[in-house]
Amino acid sequence: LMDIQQLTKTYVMGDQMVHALRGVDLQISTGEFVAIMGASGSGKSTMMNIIGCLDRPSSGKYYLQGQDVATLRDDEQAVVRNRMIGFVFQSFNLLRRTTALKNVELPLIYAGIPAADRAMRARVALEQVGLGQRLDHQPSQLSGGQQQRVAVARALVTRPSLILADEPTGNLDSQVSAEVMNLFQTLNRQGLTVVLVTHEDDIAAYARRVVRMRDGMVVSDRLQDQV
Amino acid sequence: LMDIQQLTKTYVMGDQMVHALRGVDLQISTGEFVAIMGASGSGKSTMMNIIGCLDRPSSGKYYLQGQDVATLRDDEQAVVRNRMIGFVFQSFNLLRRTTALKNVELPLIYAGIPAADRAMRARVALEQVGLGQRLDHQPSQLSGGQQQRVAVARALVTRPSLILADEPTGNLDSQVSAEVMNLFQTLNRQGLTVVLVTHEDDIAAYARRVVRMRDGMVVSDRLQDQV
Ligand SMILES: Nc1ncnc2c1ncn2[C@@H]1O[C@H](COP(=O)(O)OP(=O)(O)OP(=O)(O)O)[C@@H](O)[C@H]1O
Ligand SMILES: Nc1ncnc2c1ncn2[C@@H]1O[C@H](COP(=O)(O)OP(=O)(O)OP(=O)(O)O)[C@@H](O)[C@H]1O
Ligand SMILES: [Mg+2]
Ligand SMILES: [Mg+2]
Repeated sequence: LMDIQQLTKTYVMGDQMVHALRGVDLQISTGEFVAIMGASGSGKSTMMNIIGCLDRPSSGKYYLQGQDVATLRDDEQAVVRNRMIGFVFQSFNLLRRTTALKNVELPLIYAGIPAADRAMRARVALEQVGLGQRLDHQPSQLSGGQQQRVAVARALVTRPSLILADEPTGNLDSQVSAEVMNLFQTLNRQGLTVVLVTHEDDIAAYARRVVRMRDGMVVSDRLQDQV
Repeated sequence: LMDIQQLTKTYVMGDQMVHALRGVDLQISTGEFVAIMGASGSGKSTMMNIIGCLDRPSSGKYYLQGQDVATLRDDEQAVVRNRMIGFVFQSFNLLRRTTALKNVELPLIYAGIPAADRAMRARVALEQVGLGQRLDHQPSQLSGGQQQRVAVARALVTRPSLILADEPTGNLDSQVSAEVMNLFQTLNRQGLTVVLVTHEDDIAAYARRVVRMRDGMVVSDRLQDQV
């Protein structure tokens, strides 16, 4: 599904260089459930953004479904992204002046889904994460963990083939975290490829494989029994 | 230090009422280290905002250092807040177009601290959370966990007598979380009162007392041995 070779990402700040990614090699197959772990600042979100076609590397190769992503223009990358990828952002990125329901409908609008179907699918997605009673709340009228769950629902509503989730349970208590992780596991068994960043071992335990990053590189990559 | 009696907070949304707090009773003494836990949406941030003089309850009493906070005007509450409370927000609330250093200097500017002292104190605060190499990065140039640590540094730089931290380690790996919690513990032993919201048992273990909330009420309040 995805083949990453010697990916680097360097930010230039005045006379300083920040090496966010220093040569990452990673292959992920369709249907996998992978947890990405590593210290704060080790490059996890940077890598997720490149995988999700939201950013471009400084050097290296990224093949998605056999296609060299670098050869795609920005608008072509956007099509790939909207068609096959669901992204849960570390800082949620919800629209502030829009209800939870409308936030989750947004990707369906881009996909050309008719209004009645959109509203129903968005409602179901929000019910799946326990927010059936919060459909018409705007983000400022939601708790931190509720905003996070709206971001999860939005990522899943298009039924993507790949979900990239950056710390999707960082603001959730253990019971609600388990509900979200069970949802990911159920969808994974139905064919959804799941790549999630987490700093919690309890959450990583739901994955079949754990990739650890440090200082912009992959330092370990191991299979494990799923919990 | 703080005495909360039958605190309620109700939001009116059209013809619906959301009872975020349903009669909270809580007393916290100077020098305590208290963890607040509970499900997503149970009222933790709402209560923290009222404790931190950032919001007013719908009913009930809140005495801070013997003073009935309801009798203070908004500007008087702001003075109390800036003088004695440091707040780590669940969504950080950093200034976007400002460097990490300047973000942490901000409370010192309000406190009338001279420029040279401010810069030095802000730098020390950022070094204490491992961000000595990120002083001139703006929030968009920082990882999620780095932004969170800037928020922690900003809350501590005025040397407040009370720190209110809402999920201060939600985006931090275990090593950096331990560094932040050790910092809180050290300051607590020096007299800082610490009230922190967390959904992780490992983090709550640093506290001397754990208060659990559910559906807008305190349902348990127990002392424990600190780790
Ligand atoms: N402005 C508002 N209008 C309506 N309802 C609100 C508003 N702000 C918060 N709420 C509701 O009040 C409840 C408590 O919110 P609060 O942010 O205190 O929860 P929390 O315990 O901090 O949750 P989390 O762990 O997810 O951060 C939630 O159900 C939320 O939807
Ligand atoms: N626009 C930028 N300019 C300069 N440096 C940046 C920029 N964006 C990120 N960085 C740096 O790149 C490094 C990697 O950032 P990244 O967000 O990928 O970390 P992360 O592993 O997701 O961390 P966290 O667990 O804290 O979210 C960090 O040290 C960060 O300061
Ligand atoms: Mg990150
Ligand atoms: Mg909260």
